[in-house]
Amino acid sequence: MKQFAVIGLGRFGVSVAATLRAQGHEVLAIDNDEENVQSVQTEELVTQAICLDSTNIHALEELGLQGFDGVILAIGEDLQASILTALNLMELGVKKLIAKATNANHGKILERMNVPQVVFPERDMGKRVAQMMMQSSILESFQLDPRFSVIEMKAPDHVLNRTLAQLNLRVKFGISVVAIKHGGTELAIIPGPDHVISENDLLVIIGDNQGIRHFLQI
Amino acid sequence: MKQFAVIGLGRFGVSVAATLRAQGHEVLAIDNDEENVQSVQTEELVTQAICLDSTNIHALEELGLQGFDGVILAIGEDLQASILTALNLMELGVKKLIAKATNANHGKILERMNVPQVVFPERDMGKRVAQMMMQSSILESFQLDPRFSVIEMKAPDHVLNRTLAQLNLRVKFGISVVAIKHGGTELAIIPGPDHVISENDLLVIIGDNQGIRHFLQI
Ligand SMILES: Nc1ncnc2c1ncn2[C@@H]1O[C@H](COP(=O)(O)OP(=O)(O)OP(=O)(O)O)[C@@H](O)[C@H]1O
Ligand SMILES: Nc1ncnc2c1ncn2[C@@H]1O[C@H](COP(=O)(O)OP(=O)(O)OP(=O)(O)O)[C@@H](O)[C@H]1O
Repeated sequence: MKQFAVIGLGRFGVSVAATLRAQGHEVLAIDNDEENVQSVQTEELVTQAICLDSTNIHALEELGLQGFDGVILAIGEDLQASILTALNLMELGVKKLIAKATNANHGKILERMNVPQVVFPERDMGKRVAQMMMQSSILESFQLDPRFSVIEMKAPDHVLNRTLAQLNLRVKFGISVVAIKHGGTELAIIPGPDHVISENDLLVIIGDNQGIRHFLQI
Repeated sequence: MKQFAVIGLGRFGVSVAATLRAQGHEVLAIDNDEENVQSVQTEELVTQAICLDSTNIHALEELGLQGFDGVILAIGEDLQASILTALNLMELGVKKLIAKATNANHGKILERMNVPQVVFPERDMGKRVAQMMMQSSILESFQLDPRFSVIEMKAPDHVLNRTLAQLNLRVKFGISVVAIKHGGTELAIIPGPDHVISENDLLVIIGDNQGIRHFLQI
């Protein structure tokens, strides 16, 4: 069981806090808006919630954050508050810090301050939803590197009722089926060459982006 | 080349629009705030940008959205505007609709209206960042289903300089290495039993959540 702090109780911050809490960790939630503090307290989403201004280092010092396993800085809109809070957390020397940035410049400033991990929630989700929109058969995807992705998709018609050996996808498209979800619950991981693909199976595929696109377009 | 519309130019909506445009598609951006419309126009992030109130069906009708390949509804804060716009889009009969919801109730309302795909950007990113925080070695993860995940992580010390056959991870932890990134650029997909794991390799692993946690804790 670890101890984390989340600063900034917008929707993203609250979701981080709730997920950490649901996994059994201690979560200290911080916001300077009393209503936000009250609502996480009422919903029992966190272990403890405090109303304070995180740009004020004296207020933060009392919390012993450097003893926590990590801090998530989830202030978005107010650039100045985010930067000043990041400065405070770096000066306190917290063990692990992930900070949200709302745009490229915000991210560059945090990175130049050597904030160890900067995330771009809206930008990343925007990219993922655009992917869902462009490739209607893709349910989920993540970029392994600029050329390769892992995607989850409904088995297309042209592969149904045939074995993986017959389909020879690695040779034809440069893609590999790493898992097949059958009937919603069964998951075959690294299925063998005799595995037959059935209608409505979900395929988890790794491949280069071009090969995946090609496979989708047939 | 397809044609999409994005309604609501918050950070998420703008990211969806920009990603679609970067892939070469036509993007019509819609917002009732003139400043937001101006800024996507100035930055040339979209093909066309229009200032109108999407809760007004007459304004929407003129756009021929039912002929578009899809529409993304990205209004978050204003629940009423999101619901009314969703109603309009369903009545116009757009081909593909993905709508953003900001919380569980917002999502339930859209789902009950039979909006085909509802996404929760802040909630989902909150979960992913919580994962990054809890498992410091995990770089990226996605949930295949409630029990299985695909994760990308730095090779832990206890597996270095040994072959996959020697490590026997499937038997010991119930996990499979589906790809190994070496030196930042080389990617071995479904590596063979003689593949040796080197320091700084990134492993892409599929396994059940318990097995992954166990593997990480050694
Ligand atoms: N100086 C500060 N000290 C503590 N909390 C702050 C400070 N400044 C802003 N906050 C809080 O940060 C929280 C999150 O900020 P914001 O509303 O910008 O989030 P967001 O990133 O726009 O939204 P979301 O997370 O909902 O996408 C707000 O609840 C706000 O009260
Ligand atoms: N009736 C409407 N017609 C058109 N656009 C609207 C309407 N109501 C709200 N919008 C626009 O929707 C956009 C996105 O809404 P909002 O600010 O709620 O996004 P968000 O989800 O909170 O933020 P983000 O996407 O930045 O995380 C705003 O730019 C707003 O002007």
